[in-house]
Amino acid sequence: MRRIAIINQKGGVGKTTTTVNIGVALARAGHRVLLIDLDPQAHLTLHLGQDPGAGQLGTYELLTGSASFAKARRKAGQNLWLVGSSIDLAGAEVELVSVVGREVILRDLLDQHVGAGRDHHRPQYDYVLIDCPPSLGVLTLNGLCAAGEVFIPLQPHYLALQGLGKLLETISLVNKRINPGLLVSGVVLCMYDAGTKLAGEVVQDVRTFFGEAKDQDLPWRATRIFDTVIRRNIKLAEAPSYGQSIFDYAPDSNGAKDYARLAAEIHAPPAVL
Amino acid sequence: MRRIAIINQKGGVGKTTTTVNIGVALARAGHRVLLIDLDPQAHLTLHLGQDPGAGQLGTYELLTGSASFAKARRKAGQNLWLVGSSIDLAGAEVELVSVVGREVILRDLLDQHVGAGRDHHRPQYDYVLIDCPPSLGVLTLNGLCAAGEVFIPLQPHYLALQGLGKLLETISLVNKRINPGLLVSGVVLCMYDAGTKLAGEVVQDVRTFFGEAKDQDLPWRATRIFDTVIRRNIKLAEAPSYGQSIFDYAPDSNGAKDYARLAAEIHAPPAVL
Ligand SMILES: Nc1ncnc2c1ncn2[C@@H]1O[C@H](COP(=O)(O)OP(=O)(O)OP(=O)(O)O)[C@@H](O)[C@H]1O
Ligand SMILES: Nc1ncnc2c1ncn2[C@@H]1O[C@H](COP(=O)(O)OP(=O)(O)OP(=O)(O)O)[C@@H](O)[C@H]1O
Ligand SMILES: [Mg+2]
Ligand SMILES: [Mg+2]
Repeated sequence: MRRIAIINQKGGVGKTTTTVNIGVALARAGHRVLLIDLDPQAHLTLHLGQDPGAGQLGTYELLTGSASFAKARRKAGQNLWLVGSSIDLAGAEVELVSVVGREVILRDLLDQHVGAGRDHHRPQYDYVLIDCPPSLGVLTLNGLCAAGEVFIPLQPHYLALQGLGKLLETISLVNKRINPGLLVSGVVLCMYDAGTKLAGEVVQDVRTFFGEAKDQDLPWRATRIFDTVIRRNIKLAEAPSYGQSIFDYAPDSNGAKDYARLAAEIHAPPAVL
Repeated sequence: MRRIAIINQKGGVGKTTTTVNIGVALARAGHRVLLIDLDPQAHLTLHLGQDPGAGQLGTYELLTGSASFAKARRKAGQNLWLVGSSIDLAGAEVELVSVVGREVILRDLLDQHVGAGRDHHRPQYDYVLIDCPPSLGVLTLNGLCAAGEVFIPLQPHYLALQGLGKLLETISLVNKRINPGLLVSGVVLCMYDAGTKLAGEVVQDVRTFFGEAKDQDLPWRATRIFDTVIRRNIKLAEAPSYGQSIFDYAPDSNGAKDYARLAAEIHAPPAVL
């Protein structure tokens, strides 16, 4: 079972679009996928056509101890489950400020939930994907502590690497102090303006940056910059307004092709490629 | 003298690109423009080819009382001044948490600075533009309290209006409690994907939303949705990597045309159009 947190504290770089569409792509390929919406904006929840809040239990109730995963998750499609978010989650940062172990609440509940499913011949889920808000606060920390891997979506624009330093520093601290297995396993290039020199140059800088980490004892020494880039495609921006993944909304679009190819690349172990 | 805060707590919607390019457009049209970078990411500062930090005084020193405007500003071009940012500003949120009047520090220093220039026959500046970070914390509050007007850049995507509620609520509170003259004078549609139905639909929703406020006693009862939209144009994303405005980097591009037209629309009073 792979537990992947999708993280970048920079806003609007494709975290939610990536979580939804690789989640649905993997589910359509027959894998059992749990999606967790850790953002009070609840865009992941809305993107799947689900109601944030509205009497539903979700990540807020999980983090504040009033629900288990079994209670908080809902079916979102074939092979697909969701723990949704709500605006209440905005209060979590403040509510949890002096709670002991406030960064590992999600991890412990998830361990209980998947541990509970362990007597079957296969794990409860093949993939757990955690969509994080554009910040490095307690919500994202819960994502980092509950995950085994991090994917970083990047928009290949000038300054894409600027915020990376702070993010990697945070990941380093979590790896050192709380979650020793945590690795940055992938970088996803999103909103890629094909054919522009800017995109090409930034990708080159990103490859160089991660290439230099190869022989160092760092959680990003083996990060894959996925070969599949997600091209800018208006269909990807339209799909959420219909509460659909790209595969339901526009299955023949470049957006669908790119995310399907990315999901396949994610599922294949690096050595196979 | 118009003091305009450029605000949207959503990340990556065009705040900095708009501040730089309308600032430079107005300066090129002969107006005296002061730009203030209130974002610890210092993108405005970098976009103008200036060094964030690096021994320069800037907004951090202003807000923590160790510099005046006269000391902290630097010339950034013809008719153009800048108070730059630095990573130190990230600490301001914490450092100012219990400082009395922490939201009006910028306002008071700006009043002193422009007041000091008042014995000339024309004001120190024609425009003061304040670029705010993607949050509604003490930095953005300083922008809101120092300004007379707010421009809201919006990317016309699904959920563009979602964050607006929280932003307008904050503006309302500032207007009620601290800055009674504060108005939302404009909405700038940025990163507009021309020819797509999504952009058209969202703009329609935005117009409807602000139209409904017309007869109410609200700080956004007279908000102009600028007719000029800023189309998506890769040149606008490339310019900052050269430390240039769009007018120096690609003067014949759509990006330059759109921002020049927007600056003209901003400068013309609504009744004239
Ligand atoms: N490849 C793409 N082409 C066109 N539009 C896209 C693409 N990817 C995402 N978008 C759109 O861009 C906007 C930002 O994307 P998204 O919400 O996935 O980013 P995010 O990193 O999750 O943002 P936030 O920081 O607010 O959580 C959304 O309106 C989305 O629909
Ligand atoms: N019209 C446009 N066409 C293409 N790219 C654009 C356009 N406007 C802005 N960009 C690019 O999109 C990215 C986000 O823009 P910008 O930095 O201005 O947004 P912002 O709201 O200031 O972001 P933040 O919330 O991080 O401060 C930048 O890389 C910028 O160069
Ligand atoms: Mg998101
Ligand atoms: Mg900015």
